[in-house]
Amino acid sequence: DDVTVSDIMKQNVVTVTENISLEDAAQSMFDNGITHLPVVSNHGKIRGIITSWDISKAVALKYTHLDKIITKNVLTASPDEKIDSAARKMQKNNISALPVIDEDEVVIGIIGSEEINKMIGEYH
Amino acid sequence: DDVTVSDIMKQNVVTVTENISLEDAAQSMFDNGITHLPVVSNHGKIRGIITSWDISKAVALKYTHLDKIITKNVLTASPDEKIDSAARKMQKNNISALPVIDEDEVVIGIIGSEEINKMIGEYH
Ligand SMILES: C[S@@+](CC[C@H](N)C(=O)[O-])C[C@H]1O[C@@H](n2cnc3c(N)ncnc32)[C@H](O)[C@@H]1O
Ligand SMILES: C[S@@+](CC[C@H](N)C(=O)[O-])C[C@H]1O[C@@H](n2cnc3c(N)ncnc32)[C@H](O)[C@@H]1O
Repeated sequence: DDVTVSDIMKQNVVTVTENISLEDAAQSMFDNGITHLPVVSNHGKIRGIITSWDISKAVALKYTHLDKIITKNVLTASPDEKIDSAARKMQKNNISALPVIDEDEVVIGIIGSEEINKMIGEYH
Repeated sequence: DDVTVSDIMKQNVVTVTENISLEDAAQSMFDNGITHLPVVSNHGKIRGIITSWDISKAVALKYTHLDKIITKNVLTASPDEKIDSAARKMQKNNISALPVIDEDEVVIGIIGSEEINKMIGEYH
């Protein structure tokens, strides 16, 4: 199976910048029906990630600031990475999406359960 | 690929009952590192589902009661269902996990991105 990340990644990625509020991050996930929001700099470079799990954590621990929940040490995928490598990375770290970045660390896509399900549904 | 849902589903499923509070649902997701909580009756029968996306929706819309966010019309998988059928069901409905139920509608497992990623990582 020589499918690469760029073959199946989602290209129009909803991203946010670091100064977003917790409520606005939650609103963006609701408006877009998504669970992962890559956090980027003004030039589109990866800076972190916020997920619906992080919002749920904020509710559980009564946090009100995004700084408390943003994950800065983001695992990413490269466009030419094989799909089994990306899947193993997600499984090993108990995460369900990887922002795809180019050589300049600019976010060019995202790969998660939706893309993997589409691949399984079509090829198997 | 004749892999069935029961071949790869997670069997020890964290579930909650219908009278749980929004905060307790969020706490359970945080404690267990999970994003999907099947809601079951006292006899373990499927009644609905709550996800971290629903918690995020509650933050965005300032809801405080679980009744406002629980999804009652749950899509499920059967243990002998082929994996491509389960994947298509998730992809078509933009969801990332299916509770697995037996003939009595009792939750016996769950299949989501973690299980699919494990399968891709191993077989491809
Ligand atoms: C460990 S997972 C557990 C919940 C669930 N299994 C899931 O897939 O979301 C939740 C945490 O992973 C982090 N996370 C999600 N995607 C990530 C990625 N690509 N790189 C680093 N951390 C990530 C989130 O910010 C969150 O704090
Ligand atoms: C439509 S998805 C959109 C967010 C994201 N794509 C995801 O996979 O969670 C979010 C909604 O789907 C619902 N949901 C999740 N799993 C479900 C299932 N197996 N059956 C029915 N609804 C489900 C959740 O309760 C939530 O309201």
